[in-house]
Amino acid sequence: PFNRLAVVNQKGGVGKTTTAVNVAAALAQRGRRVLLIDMDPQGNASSGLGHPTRTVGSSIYNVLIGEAALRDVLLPCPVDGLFLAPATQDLVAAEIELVDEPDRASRLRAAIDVLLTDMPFDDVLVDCPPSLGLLTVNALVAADEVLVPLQCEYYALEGLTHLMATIERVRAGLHPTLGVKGLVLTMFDARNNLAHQVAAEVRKHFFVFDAVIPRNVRLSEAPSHGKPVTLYDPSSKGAVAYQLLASELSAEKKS
Amino acid sequence: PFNRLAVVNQKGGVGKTTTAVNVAAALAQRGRRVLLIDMDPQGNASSGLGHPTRTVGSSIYNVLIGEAALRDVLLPCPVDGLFLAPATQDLVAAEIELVDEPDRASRLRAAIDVLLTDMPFDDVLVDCPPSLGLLTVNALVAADEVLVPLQCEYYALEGLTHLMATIERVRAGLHPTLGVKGLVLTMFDARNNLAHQVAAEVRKHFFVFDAVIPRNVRLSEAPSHGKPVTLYDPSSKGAVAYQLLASELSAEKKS
Ligand SMILES: Nc1ncnc2c1ncn2[C@@H]1O[C@H](COP(=O)(O)OP(=O)(O)OP(=O)(O)O)[C@@H](O)[C@H]1O
Ligand SMILES: Nc1ncnc2c1ncn2[C@@H]1O[C@H](COP(=O)(O)OP(=O)(O)OP(=O)(O)O)[C@@H](O)[C@H]1O
Ligand SMILES: [Mg+2]
Ligand SMILES: [Mg+2]
Repeated sequence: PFNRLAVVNQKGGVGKTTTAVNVAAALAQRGRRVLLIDMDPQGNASSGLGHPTRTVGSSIYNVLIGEAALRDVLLPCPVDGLFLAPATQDLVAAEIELVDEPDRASRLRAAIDVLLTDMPFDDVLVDCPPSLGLLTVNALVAADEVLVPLQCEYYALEGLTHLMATIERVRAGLHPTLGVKGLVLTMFDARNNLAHQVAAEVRKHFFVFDAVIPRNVRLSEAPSHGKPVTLYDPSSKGAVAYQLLASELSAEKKS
Repeated sequence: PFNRLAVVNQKGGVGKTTTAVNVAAALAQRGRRVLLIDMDPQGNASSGLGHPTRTVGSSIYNVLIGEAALRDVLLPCPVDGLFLAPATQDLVAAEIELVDEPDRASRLRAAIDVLLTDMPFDDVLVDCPPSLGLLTVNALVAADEVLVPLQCEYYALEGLTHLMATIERVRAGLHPTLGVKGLVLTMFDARNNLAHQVAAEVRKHFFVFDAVIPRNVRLSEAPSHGKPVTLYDPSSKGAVAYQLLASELSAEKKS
């Protein structure tokens, strides 16, 4: 597909799920066919799209342990063209259950490759949990590039070094062509000095998307309605910023 | 000790580290001897107290795998009476390295029990990573009670059910007397309806501390100076709120 992205940052609460859900929705609203895979046992991306874990049957867990094909677990979403592979709490067990399997790190990649042979998608996005364990490694191996949401705060900046080291390790081993699509600044508060300092620092070392996601209460309200913000309040600052990010992601031609 | 607490919530970015660091500091500033254990491979509590992971030698990782005693890894902090057992990235490996050890879930408890025989502490706090894996389970088994920082947003509320289910599982197995000290509301924005709705909902089911931690930029600035907010800016709203929480934690007599 055009974008095959892992939305990743082991720092917690930086806007991974909010970015994955709203970018996926905004890309679908531009007429693209989009698959969002929820690889977080918390299942926030699933409930943010109207499929809370208690309502989900088979999930990405069943796909990873080889009981189901990805096609069998797909659910429709409130946006045409957007499909979800949901997560449930079972996913917590996958890390231990797969510990002795030689192909444990490439289960997700294999499942996506099988799906794409009979179901076309323009974009595949994977929402990752806040850790660098097997679930995140699966997402890194499955993706062509990473999209890194970054909250402009001290602890989040500190975590970037660990994240890049993990990406290097995956490149050195399982997936030599893994790229970094770019960083997206999230929850950005323009009145806050620290935010500008962190933003200036990361722009020196990484590609940072023009779209900067402001702190916007509509973004934290939308999930309680099971809708992306681009449906819940399309003219909000949060929705506009994610539409801009989606346009940046669909404009660049893959070289 | 008086308080032997695991600061836990698998939802990312809800203020676990900020709460652990600032409560530990505020308790020490009241003249108590306090031990803060960093069980998160990100090592945010460590760097928030002036010991970034790149400067740390032996850490809690060495204690868990049996190479060092807790006493050997303690570091002094910018507050008298506060000691830190730091974390490093090595901790990521502990979950896999201990997978076949029968006592893997009670390594931390055993290490704390040994320490307390020759070094008295009034309070022991453990900062947990944003997951429900072996590191968090170790903290739950090692603690007498849990302190749950709760961001008043939809995804964080949704995660509470999973957290309570995990606590029940630990109670049913390894640690029948594990208690819930209470919830502390963090990053509270009084102008936000959702925050009040979430707060009202949780107060129906749990004990919630009177101290409510407001969103306060001084809290996110303090870690870049390697200091708790109670030193960095003692009269800030954040510092005052954590002092209040510390007084609630030291007032209640353990029954
Ligand atoms: N730009 C924003 N403005 C306001 N609130 C936001 C914004 N982005 C995310 N949020 C809210 O902040 C919280 C954290 O965001 P989110 O859950 O997307 O982060 P995450 O990185 O996926 O967290 P985790 O590490 O737990 O997976 C959520 O309650 C979300 O609704
Ligand atoms: N009350 C507050 N007001 C403003 N900023 C805060 C507040 N509490 C925490 N922060 C900031 O929000 C971010 C998340 O907080 P923190 O890192 O303590 O959460 P956490 O639950 O420990 O995250 P993780 O899940 O990654 O361990 C940090 O950058 C922190 O400085
Ligand atoms: Mg998330
Ligand atoms: Mg933390």
